[in-house]
Amino acid sequence: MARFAVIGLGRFGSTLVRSLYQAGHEVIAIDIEADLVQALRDECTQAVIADARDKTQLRGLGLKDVDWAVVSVGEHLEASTLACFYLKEMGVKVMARAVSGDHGKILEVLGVDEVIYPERDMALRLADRLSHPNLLDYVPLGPEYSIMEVAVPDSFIGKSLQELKIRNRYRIQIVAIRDALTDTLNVVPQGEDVLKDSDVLVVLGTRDDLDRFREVR
Amino acid sequence: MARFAVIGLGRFGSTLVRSLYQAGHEVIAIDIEADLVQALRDECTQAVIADARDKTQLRGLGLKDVDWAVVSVGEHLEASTLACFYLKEMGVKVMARAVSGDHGKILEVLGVDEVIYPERDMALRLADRLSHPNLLDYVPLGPEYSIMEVAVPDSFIGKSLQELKIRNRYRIQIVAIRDALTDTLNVVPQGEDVLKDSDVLVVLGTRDDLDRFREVR
Ligand SMILES: Nc1ncnc2c1ncn2[C@@H]1O[C@H](COP(=O)(O)OP(=O)(O)OP(=O)(O)O)[C@@H](O)[C@H]1O
Ligand SMILES: Nc1ncnc2c1ncn2[C@@H]1O[C@H](COP(=O)(O)OP(=O)(O)OP(=O)(O)O)[C@@H](O)[C@H]1O
Repeated sequence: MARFAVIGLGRFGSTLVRSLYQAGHEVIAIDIEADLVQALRDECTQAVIADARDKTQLRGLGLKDVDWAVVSVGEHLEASTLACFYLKEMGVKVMARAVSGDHGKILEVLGVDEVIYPERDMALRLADRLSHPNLLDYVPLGPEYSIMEVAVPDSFIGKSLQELKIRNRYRIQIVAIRDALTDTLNVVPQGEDVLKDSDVLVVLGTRDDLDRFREVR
Repeated sequence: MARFAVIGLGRFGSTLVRSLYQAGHEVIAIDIEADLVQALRDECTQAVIADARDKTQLRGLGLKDVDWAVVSVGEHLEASTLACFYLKEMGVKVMARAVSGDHGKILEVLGVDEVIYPERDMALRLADRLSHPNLLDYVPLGPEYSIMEVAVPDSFIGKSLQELKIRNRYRIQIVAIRDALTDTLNVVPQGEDVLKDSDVLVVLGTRDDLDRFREVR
């Protein structure tokens, strides 16, 4: 289980806090507005009122050992820019929401590890779905199924997919094979394809079946 | 190709306009702010300044024959509520962005065909990705690949997946079979599974290969 700090408890931040906490992680929820902090008190590890622009307040929160700090403090560039700057100074891994392309570039220059554009990304997905009416919304199989990358197990090297009978043995499906050396992707691989040690398998299955498959040596 | 109206040209709306237009659809882009409308002039079929709360202005836009009207007019419930109400009166299919759960319920009561929650949905996806560090972000295979539902072709009924050799013949992969009668999903189906006429195939492949597969009778 991991430790997260979420700064900014709007619709995005509060949903993120709840989902991560429900998934069993430690979550510190931070906002300048007392009522938003209060509302999340029972749905996170720790809910704190703080001004992310204030270096002293931010340092007092014990954020040095979080795995990710996620910054989503709205339209005002000042709060996100300062918060990201201080968090990077503290050596924390930072993900921040950008309100525009330029804002995103500023955040990258500050060393933010990942800049996200939720409205833009959702609009792109929606455009794709509207353009393809029978296209399922990318996760048609429900939340219990995932697609994950798994390094090819040693015992599979040099064997073909059909001789390995992976679907029957592990209840997972290899939807693509990525060649880590050339970074090329072989999607919908054929039964005759032989696995090599530089292959990374892109697999589909339930979380449990995927976890079990990752144990294979 | 389809016709869309997008009302509200913030980050979400403007991205949607551009993507749909680039995908070859007709797009009418509408906003109350002249500069936002102007900025999109060359990236849509028609860019119009209008107040979505005004029934007369809305009716003057010739929206009756759009396939979808997408309403994303920000925090103020008044504009989205009125716009959705008038659009449904005009018999248009409406997708609207909700700023809260209650706002979403109001929109549903008004008959909005689909209510969307971009910030919440992106936060859920992000939480999933952060919880599973080697989980690819749902579309690991790149934008040229899709997952789509296709009704089982008549010639496949009564046959097993392995005898149909679908991957070899059509370069697509059946990742799941949905039974339309019971609405249950058989994910990572096995080669011995026999197809019935109530089956819907959930298939992965490139857009071209999927289009070709949909021609199969
Ligand atoms: N300096 C700050 N320190 C801490 N929190 C802040 C600061 N400035 C703004 N916030 C918080 O950030 C949160 C998110 O901001 P806001 O709701 O404006 O925008 P948003 O990111 O668009 O929200 P949403 O996630 O709903 O789309 C608010 O709850 C606000 O109180
Ligand atoms: N009555 C109205 N008629 C037409 N457009 C409107 C009306 N009211 C607001 N808008 C437009 O809706 C757009 C979106 O609103 P706003 O930027 O406040 O919120 P948003 O939906 O959170 O945006 P984003 O997509 O950037 O997250 C704005 O460009 C605004 O001008």
